[in-house]
Amino acid sequence: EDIVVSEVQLDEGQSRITIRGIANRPGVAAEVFAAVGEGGVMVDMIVQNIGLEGRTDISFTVPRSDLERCLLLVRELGEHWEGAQVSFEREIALLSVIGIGLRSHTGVGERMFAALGAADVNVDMVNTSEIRVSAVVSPTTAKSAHAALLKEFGLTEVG
Amino acid sequence: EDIVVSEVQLDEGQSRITIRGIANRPGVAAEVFAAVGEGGVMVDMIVQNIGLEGRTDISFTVPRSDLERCLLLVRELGEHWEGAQVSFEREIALLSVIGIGLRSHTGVGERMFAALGAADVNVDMVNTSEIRVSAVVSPTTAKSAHAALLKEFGLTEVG
Ligand SMILES: C[C@@H](O)[C@H](N)C(=O)O
Ligand SMILES: C[C@@H](O)[C@H](N)C(=O)O
Repeated sequence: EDIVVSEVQLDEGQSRITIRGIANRPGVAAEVFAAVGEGGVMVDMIVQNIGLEGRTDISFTVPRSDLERCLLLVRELGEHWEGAQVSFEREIALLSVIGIGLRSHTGVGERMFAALGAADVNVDMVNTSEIRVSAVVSPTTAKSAHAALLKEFGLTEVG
Repeated sequence: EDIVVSEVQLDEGQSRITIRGIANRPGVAAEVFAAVGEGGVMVDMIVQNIGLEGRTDISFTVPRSDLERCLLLVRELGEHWEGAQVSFEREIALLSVIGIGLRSHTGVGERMFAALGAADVNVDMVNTSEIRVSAVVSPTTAKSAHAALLKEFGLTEVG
């Protein structure tokens, strides 16, 4: 695969909200984002993996300044839902390896996770797109994780 | 938000592999994708949500023709891991709403999930990027889901 990794971005300005044990049936995600939308909150990443026994977890990231308001909206919603639990992380670090020609994420993912693993950085969440592989890591490991990835992909820190 | 949704793509050519209960510690994702990479498998979407009690689930999609080989590689790896379970879905439908100006996914997500919910389509997985919100749905609902989204965003089917 002819892949060129052009940058590694570190975003330390977001927070994560997770609703664990949300009912895995039609219309539920719609309710979550209708509530969040009404609050005018800007959602960046939305991640939902496959569920189990009628339930699943849905996570999304918002700018830190929107966290409190978003939690109010989501908790209000969560009160109607038996078994659902709202959790959040005020500070997350979102690392993105950006490349062109990412028709397959195997190569970049393999190297990114290997570099993070070797730096003893745990990967908390993973998300992908046409041009990037993103990992959420703890803010305490963010700087060393960023450095490890820049080194792995032969890039120097910008700005 | 000034968002223009330009297309809704339906990809019915992929399969999903999930490793449930994978150890949530550094280096594990690296092992998974090293094994997959060695098999020359092209991975498209990788989704991992936040874990619980030292474990999490990681899912990824591959072209259907790569499924068998990928399962062999992943199961071989999974044998060393206590408590981890490999599951898969041979046929998934991946719907992506693509837009420009998606600085926030709230608006598009809200409408996409509302349209799917109204069409009684369950959202099995969610993934986002700068230009798209993607949802995995069952192949049996794929066509009606695609139609519902094209209608929601005022688009006609292409090709
Ligand atoms: C969990 C949520 O995504 C649900 N499956 C829905 O379709 O709305
Ligand atoms: C589950 C997997 O992502 C693990 N947390 C790792 O860092 O490799």
